[in-house]
Amino acid sequence: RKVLEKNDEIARLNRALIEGHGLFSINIVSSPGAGKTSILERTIERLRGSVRIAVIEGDVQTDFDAQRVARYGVPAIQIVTHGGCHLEAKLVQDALARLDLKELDLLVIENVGNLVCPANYDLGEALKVVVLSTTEGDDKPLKYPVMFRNASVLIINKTDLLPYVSCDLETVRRNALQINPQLRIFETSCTTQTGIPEWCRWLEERSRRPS
Amino acid sequence: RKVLEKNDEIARLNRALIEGHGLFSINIVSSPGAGKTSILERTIERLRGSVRIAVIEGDVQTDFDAQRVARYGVPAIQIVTHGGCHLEAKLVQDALARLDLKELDLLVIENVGNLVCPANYDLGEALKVVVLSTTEGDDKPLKYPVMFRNASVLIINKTDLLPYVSCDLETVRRNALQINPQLRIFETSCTTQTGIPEWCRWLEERSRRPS
Ligand SMILES: Nc1nc2c(ncn2[C@@H]2O[C@H](COP(=O)(O)OP(=O)(O)OP(=O)(O)O)[C@@H](O)[C@H]2O)c(=O)[nH]1
Ligand SMILES: Nc1nc2c(ncn2[C@@H]2O[C@H](COP(=O)(O)OP(=O)(O)OP(=O)(O)O)[C@@H](O)[C@H]2O)c(=O)[nH]1
Ligand SMILES: [Mg+2]
Ligand SMILES: [Mg+2]
Ligand SMILES: [Zn+2]
Ligand SMILES: [Zn+2]
Repeated sequence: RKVLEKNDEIARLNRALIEGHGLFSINIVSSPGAGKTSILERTIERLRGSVRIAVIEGDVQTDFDAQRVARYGVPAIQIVTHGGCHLEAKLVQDALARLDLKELDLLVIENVGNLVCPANYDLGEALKVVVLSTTEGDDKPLKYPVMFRNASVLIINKTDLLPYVSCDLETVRRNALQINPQLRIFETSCTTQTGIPEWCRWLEERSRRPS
Repeated sequence: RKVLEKNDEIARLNRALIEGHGLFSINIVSSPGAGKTSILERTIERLRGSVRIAVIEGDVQTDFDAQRVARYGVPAIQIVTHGGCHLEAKLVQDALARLDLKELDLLVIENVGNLVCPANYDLGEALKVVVLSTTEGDDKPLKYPVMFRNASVLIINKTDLLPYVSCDLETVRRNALQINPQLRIFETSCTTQTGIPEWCRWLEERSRRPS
C-alpha cells in the first residue's frame, strides 16, 4: 500500500534525526481515556529533574493534553488531526522541526486514543508503549492483537480500580504474553502512584544520553 | 470519496430492507471496553420476553462478544474484520442475509471498539448509540466530537465507579450537549443495573412492530 510506504520513508528520516541526537523516544498508544496523559504527568513529575523531556501530543480535536503536560514546564507540541484516527510520520516530522533536539534526552509521542490504526503507523520512535486500563476488560489483548504485538511495553493502568471491576490481572498478562511473549509489563495506578517508580526507572535507564 | 459513496449506497439498501420489515435498528459504538456488550446483555435479559432481538457483532478478532450474547438465546452473528477498525455496510448486508427479519422486532449492531472511524460509516441503522464510560474521563465528547455529533443517544456507563474516578457527570453532559444538543442521555451501571430499566423502556417503545 503506497500510503504506508511513504509513511515508513518519513519515519526512517525521523528516526535518524532522533537517534542522531542521542534521544530515546516512545510512542504511547491506547484506547481513549486509558490514562496516557495521566501516566505522562506522573512520569514528568518524577523525572524532570534528571531527564530533559519533550512531548508531542496527537488528538482528533482540542489541545487539552498539551496544556496538561505544559503545566510541568516541559516543551509540549499539540498536533490536531481534525478527524484523523492516528498520527502519521509527516505530522511528527513537522513537530520535530519545532523542537531543539540537542537540548533533550527523551521524546514522548502520545498518539490519538485508538487501539487499532496507530498500531500500523511507524512515526520514527524507538518503541511503542501500549496502555491498557483495568476497566476495559481482560480480553482486549486477544480482541485487538496487532497493537499488543507491535508494542514493546504494556502498562496495565488503573490498578486502584481492580476491586470494583471484573478484570483479572493474571488473565490480562496471560492474554498479552500469548499475543507477544516479549512484552515488558508494568502495573500502575496514577491515583496511588503504584508502579510508577518502576516504570520511571526503566524509562530513565534508556534515556541516559551517552556522556 | 468513492469509498464512502459506495458504502452509503449499500447502507441505503440495508435500511430499506430493515425498515421494510418493520424493524427498529441501532448501531452501538464506543471506545474498546466502555461496556457495549455488557449493556446488550442487561438489555436482552430484560426485553427478551417482549421483543424479538437479533445481534450483529463486529470485532477486529475473536467471536467472544457473539458467544456472550448467544448465551441469552438470541441470534448473534459475529463479523471479524481481521484488522479493519470499523464495520462497513457490505459486511452488515452479508450478515442480514443470514437473519430471518420477519421474525424480529429489534436489530442491534455492536460496532468495533473505536471512538473515531465508525462515526463516518452508515450501516443502514435507524440511529447510533454512543457509550461512554465514566472511567474514560469527562473531556471525551470534546476530544472525539464527530461520534457524539452523529449519535442520537449517549449512554454514560459504569456510574458505579464514579466514587473512584475524577469524572463529573454534569461536565460529561454539558460537554456532550455542547457538541450535540439533541442527544438523549442515559446513565447506567451494568453492575448495579442503575438506569438499565429507563434505557430498556426507551428501546422497547421504538421496537414495537406495527400490529
Ligand atoms: N482511578 C484512576 N483513574 C485514572 C488513572 N489514570 C487515569 N485516570 C483517569 O482516567 C481518565 C482518563 O485519563 P487520561 O490521562 O486523560 O487518558 P488518555 O489516555 O490520555 O485519554 P485520551 O488522550 O483522550 O485518549 C481521567 O479521568 C483520569 O483521571 C488511574 O490510575 N486510576
Ligand atoms: N464496574 C463496572 N464495570 C463494567 C460495567 N459495564 C461493563 N463493565 C466491565 O467493563 C469491561 C468491558 O466490558 P464489555 O462489555 O466487554 O465492553 P465492550 O464495549 O463491549 O468492549 P469491546 O467490544 O471489546 O469494545 C468488562 O470487564 C465489564 O465487566 C459497569 O457498568 N460497571
Ligand atoms: Mg491523553
Ligand atoms: Mg463488546
Ligand atoms: Zn485509522
Ligand atoms: Zn479507522
